[in-house]
Amino acid sequence: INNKDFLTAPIIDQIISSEKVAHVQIGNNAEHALLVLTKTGYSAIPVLDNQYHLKGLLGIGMITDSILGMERIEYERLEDIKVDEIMDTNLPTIRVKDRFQRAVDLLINHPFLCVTEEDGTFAGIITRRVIMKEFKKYIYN
Amino acid sequence: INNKDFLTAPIIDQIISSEKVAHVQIGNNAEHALLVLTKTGYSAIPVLDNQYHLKGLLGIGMITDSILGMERIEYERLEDIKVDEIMDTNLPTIRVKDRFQRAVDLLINHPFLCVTEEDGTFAGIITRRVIMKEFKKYIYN
Ligand SMILES: Nc1ncnc2c1ncn2[C@@H]1O[C@@H]2COP(=O)(O)O[C@H]3[C@@H](O)[C@H](n4cnc5c(N)ncnc54)O[C@@H]3COP(=O)(O)O[C@H]2[C@H]1O
Ligand SMILES: Nc1ncnc2c1ncn2[C@@H]1O[C@@H]2COP(=O)(O)O[C@H]3[C@@H](O)[C@H](n4cnc5c(N)ncnc54)O[C@@H]3COP(=O)(O)O[C@H]2[C@H]1O
Repeated sequence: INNKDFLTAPIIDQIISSEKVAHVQIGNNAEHALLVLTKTGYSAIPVLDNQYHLKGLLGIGMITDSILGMERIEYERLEDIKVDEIMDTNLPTIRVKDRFQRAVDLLINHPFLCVTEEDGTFAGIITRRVIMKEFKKYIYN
Repeated sequence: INNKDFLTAPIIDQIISSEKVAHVQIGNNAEHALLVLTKTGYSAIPVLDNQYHLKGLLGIGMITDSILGMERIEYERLEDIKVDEIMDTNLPTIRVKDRFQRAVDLLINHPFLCVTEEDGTFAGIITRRVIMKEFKKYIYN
């Protein structure tokens, strides 16, 4: 395949589907989110609502940053902070029927992208690792 | 350039040099490390000794995981835990004079690689972002 074939390939086979993606829900508190992130071992995960719509991105750094006080890290405040208040709502997304080109462009600055259906339903994620594997196969030919 | 040129290119121009790399030192405690990670915004950084030799990798997840007690997250223990006890010492490394091929192979499973001189001195890091930018230039031709 040539460069153009690589860029125009659909992303659909590379999507990690939603049931395999760790996430937290709107309304969860930051302490719960910290437990989920620590136990799954991921540094950032999607935030969904109860309709499985994508609402934002929550990273461990956002949690610790929210309790960095003047004198100490204020751990006791974690149970009073909702993920809604600290998540990143400015996250780039990609559609299920988009092509590698859009994934390549966005994954330069983002470790993973949330994939959504036309109606905003969360469909899964596409990660740098998956694109790099495809790129490696491509470049080794 | 062709595939072979891409893979045999030296990594040297893509290294983020050591003075630009946030790190912690052997002997630092986990609370200090958590502050460095939170303030720099990175999820994992190298651990060096006072001779600027690479000793390991420390991620935020390793810190929170170390204080996950049976009943609660035991934040008070952070100042008593040394980074030496919780860091990852199994990290892959790459030499200053290595080629893109080795970087591509290893960055599939690691967000960044520590670059060392022959004598183990820390020279900098090479990141997925940098390799993906080179790959994008390559594939857009
Ligand atoms: N349990 C595990 N098993 C094997 N390797 C692991 C792993 N956890 C992390 N890694 C490796 O570390 C990289 C960075 O993970 P991080 O959690 O910072 O960053 C992750 C995380 O924020 C998110 N992510 C990946 N898979 C996820 C999942 N199943 N659920 C939720 N978020 C996920 O996408 C980012 C990029 O993932 P990517 O695979 O490119 O890159 C991953 C992968 O190469
Ligand atoms: N201050 C910032 N400005 C702009 N973009 C930012 C940023 N902090 C993070 N990012 C973006 O988020 C990605 C993941 O960052 P993370 O800290 O999890 O994972 C980072 C971090 O663990 C480490 N890293 C990168 N630059 C570093 C530095 N100057 N010092 C120490 N560690 C660094 O290498 C990993 C992969 O970095 P990469 O650049 O491929 O990928 C970065 C970059 O695309």
